[in-house]
Amino acid sequence: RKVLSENDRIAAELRAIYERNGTLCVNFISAPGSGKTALLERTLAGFDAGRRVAVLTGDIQTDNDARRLARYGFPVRQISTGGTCHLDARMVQRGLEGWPLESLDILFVENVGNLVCPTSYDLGEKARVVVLSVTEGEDKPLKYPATFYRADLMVLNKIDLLPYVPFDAGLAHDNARRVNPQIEIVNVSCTTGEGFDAWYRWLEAQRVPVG
Amino acid sequence: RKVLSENDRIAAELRAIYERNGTLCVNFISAPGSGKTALLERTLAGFDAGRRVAVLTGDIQTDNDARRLARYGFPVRQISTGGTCHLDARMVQRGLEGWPLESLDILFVENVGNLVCPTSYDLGEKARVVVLSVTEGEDKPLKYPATFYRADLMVLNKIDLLPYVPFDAGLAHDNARRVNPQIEIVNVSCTTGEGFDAWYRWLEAQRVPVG
Ligand SMILES: Nc1nc2c(ncn2[C@@H]2O[C@H](COP(=O)(O)OP(=O)(O)OP(=O)(O)O)[C@@H](O)[C@H]2O)c(=O)[nH]1
Ligand SMILES: Nc1nc2c(ncn2[C@@H]2O[C@H](COP(=O)(O)OP(=O)(O)OP(=O)(O)O)[C@@H](O)[C@H]2O)c(=O)[nH]1
Ligand SMILES: [Mg+2]
Ligand SMILES: [Mg+2]
Ligand SMILES: [Zn+2]
Ligand SMILES: [Zn+2]
Repeated sequence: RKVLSENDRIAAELRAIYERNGTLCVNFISAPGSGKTALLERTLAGFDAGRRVAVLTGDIQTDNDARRLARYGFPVRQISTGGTCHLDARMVQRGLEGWPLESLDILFVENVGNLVCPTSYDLGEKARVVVLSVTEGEDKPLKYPATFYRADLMVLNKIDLLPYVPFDAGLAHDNARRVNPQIEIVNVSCTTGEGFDAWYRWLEAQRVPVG
Repeated sequence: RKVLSENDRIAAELRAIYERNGTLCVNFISAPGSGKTALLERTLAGFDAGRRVAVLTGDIQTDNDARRLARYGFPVRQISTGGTCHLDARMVQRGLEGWPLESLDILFVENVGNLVCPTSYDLGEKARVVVLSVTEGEDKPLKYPATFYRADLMVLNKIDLLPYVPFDAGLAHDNARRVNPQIEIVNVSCTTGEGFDAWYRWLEAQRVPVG
């Protein structure tokens, strides 16, 4: 528990910095291969060049994701955990060193591919997105409930594959809402772009200060 | 480190019991939704009714997998970790209580869906299988190397979806072998049954006592 409160202390510091600077920080969590990086790639591709956006991406090995994300012209950094199965606030804080946070409107944080551990670590984010792909099965919200319970939005990805997989999207929605009645849901395909209007709308809605 | 040696102590006990009884224990590791349960379902469906096989399946929540697997007539038990992101030897030992291990030819252990942590915990198994699905991306062996390094076989699943996904199977094979030159590979579809001959052959080959 001592370790967790140290995380929460740093997360609170980050949250205060983001709020002071009007930076929207979004934490992306999913199983390996659900399409977090693809979602961010397509999202960055849709932004105007002058948009003040940056990305931190965490993996236990390689900088593959950072390299993919760096192609869109916005600042991107790779956090290499070396073996730790989740990002924590301290890693994010270190990853942000030297970045001009005062001039950042949006900070995307792609977490390590893992449906279990990342959800336990507050990164100071304003919103959490869980990505579930139609190839994974409708019962995942029930089997990994903490991740879906603590998410603000579920992005149901790879809907282009629906004709070819035994996936009941309605059931997946129901399962997500059983675990988290407040969760919002958008259905997208990162390959075809279907559903991206709804995704952009949700994103912009997060930028509006509450109250 | 003290915790890990306790795990290794129990794993060694289990390994000795399996060897004494001639039980082949196989540990199945993958990301959530790659198809571990589907692979085991299809495998059990193909066994003669008299085969002395049993299955332990681990999840953080629900007994969905155990219920699916129980439909084939063989003994199945669910291990509910409650939150722990991997199975360890102690959980397996407890899960086996009351089972007549002397009369077991094969014990399948389905691990918690997670490409990071399960690989660090010896369960006393003879062989480790990592399941990777064609929907996850070819770079997963490089991004989660410990899991692929410590596996004896990679099952590349969902090959029925190859026409619809941007997946280079050859590259996935190369990446797996870069991390683990000794790894064996079979390509299957749990929905169509394609490739299952090779999977069964590998399984039977594990039953032959070494030397
Ligand atoms: N058919 C289809 N494939 C997709 C879609 N989105 C992503 N993919 C593919 O899914 C695979 C994994 O995508 P990634 O973006 O690497 O997934 P990720 O969640 O970032 O993976 P990790 O960071 O390793 O956890 C890649 O082969 C993508 O091309 C989609 O909408 N449809
Ligand atoms: N198209 C296709 N879908 C498959 C195949 N194998 C499994 N699936 C589907 O993939 C989804 C996940 O399968 P599961 O067997 O639950 O995967 P799992 O690895 O056991 O998942 P967890 O235990 O939760 O980690 C389900 O919707 C299956 O129907 C396949 O070969 N082809
Ligand atoms: Mg990624
Ligand atoms: Mg399963
Ligand atoms: Zn973890
Ligand atoms: Zn773990």
